Amino acid sequence: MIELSGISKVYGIDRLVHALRRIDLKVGAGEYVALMGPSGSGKSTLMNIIGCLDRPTAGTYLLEGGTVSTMDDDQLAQVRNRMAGFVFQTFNLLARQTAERNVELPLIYRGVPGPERQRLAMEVLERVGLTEWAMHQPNQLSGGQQQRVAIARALVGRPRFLLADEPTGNLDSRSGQEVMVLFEELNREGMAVMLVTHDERIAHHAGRIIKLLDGRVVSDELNPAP
Amino acid sequence: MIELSGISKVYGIDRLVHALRRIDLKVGAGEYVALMGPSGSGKSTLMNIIGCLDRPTAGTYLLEGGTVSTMDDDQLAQVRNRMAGFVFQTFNLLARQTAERNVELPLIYRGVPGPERQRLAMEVLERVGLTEWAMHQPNQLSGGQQQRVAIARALVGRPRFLLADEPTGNLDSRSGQEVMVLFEELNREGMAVMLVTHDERIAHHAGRIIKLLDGRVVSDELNPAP
Ligand SMILES: Nc1ncnc2c1ncn2[C@@H]1O[C@H](COP(=O)(O)OP(=O)(O)OP(=O)(O)O)[C@@H](O)[C@H]1O
Ligand SMILES: Nc1ncnc2c1ncn2[C@@H]1O[C@H](COP(=O)(O)OP(=O)(O)OP(=O)(O)O)[C@@H](O)[C@H]1O
Ligand SMILES: [Mg+2]
Ligand SMILES: [Mg+2]
Repeated sequence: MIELSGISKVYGIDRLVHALRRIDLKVGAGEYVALMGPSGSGKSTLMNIIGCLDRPTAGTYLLEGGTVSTMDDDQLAQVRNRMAGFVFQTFNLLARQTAERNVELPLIYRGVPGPERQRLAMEVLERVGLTEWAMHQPNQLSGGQQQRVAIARALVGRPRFLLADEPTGNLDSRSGQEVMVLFEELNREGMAVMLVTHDERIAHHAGRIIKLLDGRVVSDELNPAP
Repeated sequence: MIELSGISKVYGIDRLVHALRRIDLKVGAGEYVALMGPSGSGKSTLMNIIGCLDRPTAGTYLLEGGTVSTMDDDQLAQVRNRMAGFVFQTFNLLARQTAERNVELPLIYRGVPGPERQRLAMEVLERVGLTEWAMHQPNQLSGGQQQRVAIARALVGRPRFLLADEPTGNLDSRSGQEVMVLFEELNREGMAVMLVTHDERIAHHAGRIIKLLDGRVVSDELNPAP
């Protein structure tokens, strides 16, 4: 499904920041992978590149056999919208739109008609326990509720691949557990999941745990007891 | 130091949301308190009221003997800037400003001259391990680095009271521990600390643990082994 080889990302002009250093990584369809590492080690940068939200400085990226690094912006957006659902570390919800409209957004890009969009959005908001809050705007929701809206938006288009950056960082342990149960159900139905977490207990739900340090993969182990 | 009695907060016009329901709470100078509770239980709402960032719908709030509920907006801002440092759940950094300028902000409000502001800002950025990143803007920092900038900004004015809403939510366990050590040092020097967390391990640093559920205080216990 995805194959990265020699992927690097360097920021800056005079002072260079090597966020990723020659990363080689393969993730198969339907896999469940956790990504861990200290603050600033390159986790979000790697997720942004895998999710086609950012381009690497060097290296090649094959997604479903196609070479991502040679696609133009439009092709990249097409692939991203069809393949991946993204939960950002800082939510990135549209401030003036209701929770329900925020969740509809990926379906608007795909041209899904209004009534069906609304039905699908309400269905996934129900799964994250937010039916009652569907008509609230982000500033009328708590931090944890906003995070669950961001999760619902990532799932509404039934992506082949979920990329979630600290999806439970703002959730209490019960809401966190409910989200992990939902991810496991979707993973069993065939969706690949890649999540960033600082929490060992969350990482242990995954089948494989990859650790980054200073932009390099320092360990990549199967988890015997997910 | 702070004394809340019968504090309620209700949002909305047609559909009413009771975020806080008649809360009575006293916190003394130099105390270290953790606030826990499920997502949506009213933690951030309570912190915003204690930090004079929002007004209650009902009830009285005494801060250092003065009645907060009768102060006008200017008096409220004066008290807030002098007394409290605030770490928001969603950081609220100024996007186009460097980390160092973001940290200087509370000192600009107090009229501290430029060179001294810069010295104090760099000093506190050093304490959170971000000296190298001082000239980066928020979108050139990782999630955990942004959170540490927000913590540095809250501390730069040496407030009598630190209000921190999930201060380690985006930090790996090592950076999180470093932040907790810093809070403990400042608490020993006399600063009152109130922090919201979902993590039992973080809450156990505090001397007292308060639990909210549906806008009510359901438990308020001393922690025997901080
Ligand atoms: N402006 C608003 N209008 C309507 N409801 C609001 C508004 N702001 C907050 N709420 C509601 O008030 C309740 C309490 O929110 P609060 O942000 O205090 O929760 P919290 O305990 O901090 O949760 P979390 O752990 O998810 O951050 C929530 O149900 C939220 O939806
Ligand atoms: N636009 C940018 N310009 C310069 N440096 C950047 C930029 N974006 C990110 N960085 C740097 O790249 C490094 C990797 O950042 P990244 O966001 O991937 O870290 P992370 O592992 O997700 O950390 P966290 O756990 O704190 O979220 C960091 O040191 C960060 O400061
Ligand atoms: Mg990150
Ligand atoms: Mg909150």
